[in-house]
Amino acid sequence: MGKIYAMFNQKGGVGKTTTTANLCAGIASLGKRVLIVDFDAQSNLTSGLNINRKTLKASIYNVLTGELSAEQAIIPTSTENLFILPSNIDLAGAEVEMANVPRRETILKRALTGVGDNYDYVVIDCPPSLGMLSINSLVASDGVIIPIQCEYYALEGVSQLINTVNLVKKSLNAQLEVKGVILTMFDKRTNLSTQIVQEVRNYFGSKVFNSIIPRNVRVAEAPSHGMSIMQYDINSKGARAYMALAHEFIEKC
Amino acid sequence: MGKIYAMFNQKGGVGKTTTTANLCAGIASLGKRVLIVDFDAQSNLTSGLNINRKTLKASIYNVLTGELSAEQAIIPTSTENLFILPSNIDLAGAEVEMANVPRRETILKRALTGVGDNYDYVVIDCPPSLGMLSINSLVASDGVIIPIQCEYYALEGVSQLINTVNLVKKSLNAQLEVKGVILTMFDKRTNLSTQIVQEVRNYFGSKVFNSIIPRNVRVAEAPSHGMSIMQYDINSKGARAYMALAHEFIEKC
Ligand SMILES: Nc1ncnc2c1ncn2[C@@H]1O[C@H](COP(=O)(O)OP(=O)(O)OP(=O)(O)O)[C@@H](O)[C@H]1O
Ligand SMILES: Nc1ncnc2c1ncn2[C@@H]1O[C@H](COP(=O)(O)OP(=O)(O)OP(=O)(O)O)[C@@H](O)[C@H]1O
Ligand SMILES: [Mg+2]
Ligand SMILES: [Mg+2]
Repeated sequence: MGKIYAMFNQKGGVGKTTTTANLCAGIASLGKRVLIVDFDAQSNLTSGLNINRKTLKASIYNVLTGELSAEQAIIPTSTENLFILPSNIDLAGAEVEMANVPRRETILKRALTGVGDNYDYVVIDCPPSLGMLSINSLVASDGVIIPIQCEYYALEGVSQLINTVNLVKKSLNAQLEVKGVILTMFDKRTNLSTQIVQEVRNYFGSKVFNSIIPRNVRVAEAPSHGMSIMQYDINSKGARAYMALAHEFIEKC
Repeated sequence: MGKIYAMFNQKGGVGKTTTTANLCAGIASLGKRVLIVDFDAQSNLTSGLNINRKTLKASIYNVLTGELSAEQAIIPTSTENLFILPSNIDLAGAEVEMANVPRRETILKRALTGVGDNYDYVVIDCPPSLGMLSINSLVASDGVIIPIQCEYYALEGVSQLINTVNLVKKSLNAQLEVKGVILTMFDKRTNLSTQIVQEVRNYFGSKVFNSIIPRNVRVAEAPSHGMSIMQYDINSKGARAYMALAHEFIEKC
């Protein structure tokens, strides 16, 4: 029974999508079967892996409405062992539509029932908000993985993030825990990055993965070619860091 | 009567808050009276200018509920001529609370009625979403300023952004227009940045401001000291770029 993890941080642009795509492509290349769920209406995860959002026959939205099962919407990616439940703009309406539905917090959890049986890991890419989509992800998950950009504003939002996780744990999902924290876009030339790493390690202790993801332009280029960083440039600093993280992740999660 | 502008882009981490703080501090230093409105529950704009969110007597949330007028919540910043309507975590609940209120799209517009008379410019820092808070900002504004990070995912979301602006223009705010596009975090060492600049200029033409904001670590450091980039390091590449943008903005807007 594969565990379900939410890649979550309400701060924008911290590397949620980039880490979901590259960490999971890395884990898949090590022989694990992985499902990634694009739960953001921006659908960056879907387009960054070369899937055309406009020609999709089915997306996560059709699964939320109950029109289709998760299996019917899941498609393979160009990376072996890596599958995706894609999203498109239809998801933008879901947040408002969910507001008046009974048991609205558990819509995704119910939609993903049993899906974990077919995969070693399921990872949900969350939007940058504390709205109903993010709450749904936290309720559907066994644990939270928190990407934190090595910059000031990203650190500021951590206490709000932890409050949200604890609220969901108390009232909606008792098993929810912070599974791990990933440091992203580390720039060794700046003091700011080093200070942030120190503060994050003080706050989260051993939950912080040892593998730190450096800022690396090849990582930012890869999605414009519809590839993971491993496919785009396996020798880049970014690919090596994500592969090290993939090994560490399999050990710990 | 000062114009009201929404600093808007649903993509996360593109420089909305950083540009609101530094552009407006720049304009204020040129003698214009400027009000910035922190309309994001993350309240990065408020904390980045050294205002303690936890000890605030009043915030934008109290203005939305009608408890206080905007004037009662506005406070000065450490930059002369620059004033802020601050936010704190209370705003996180507003999005859900607004869902069931009549005329929910015009709550902010009504709360800001007449505020423009006391300032040359009012700029609203928006959250990274297409939810009710962002819709309210677009309805309350005369124009939209779109910061675009010089990276692939930021470009991907532009058509969704324009669709949203056009929807609001058609049904809720006929005068809304794209006032300008600001290119942020430009890195001259990478082809990616140069390609993105080209594509944005092709798409938006003369609406793109000539002054491009470079990626500059001093810009990322300034908020950790509670300062604008001008206060923190007036000689930095970032401060010079934002001052050039401030001059251009006053000419065009
Ligand atoms: N290690 C890295 N090195 C360089 N650029 C990176 C790295 N990780 C992410 N980026 C770039 O930073 C930007 C933000 O990353 P990404 O879109 O993955 O963040 P996000 O948290 O998913 O954003 P959102 O909050 O909008 O969902 C993207 O343009 C991405 O290409
Ligand atoms: N010109 C720049 N050079 C270097 N770093 C920058 C620059 N502009 C912004 N940053 C940094 O990039 C990160 C994202 O910027 P910012 O938080 O302003 O974006 P945002 O669009 O407001 O994010 P959100 O979507 O979460 O509201 C911050 O850590 C900020 O300090
Ligand atoms: Mg994302
Ligand atoms: Mg912001």
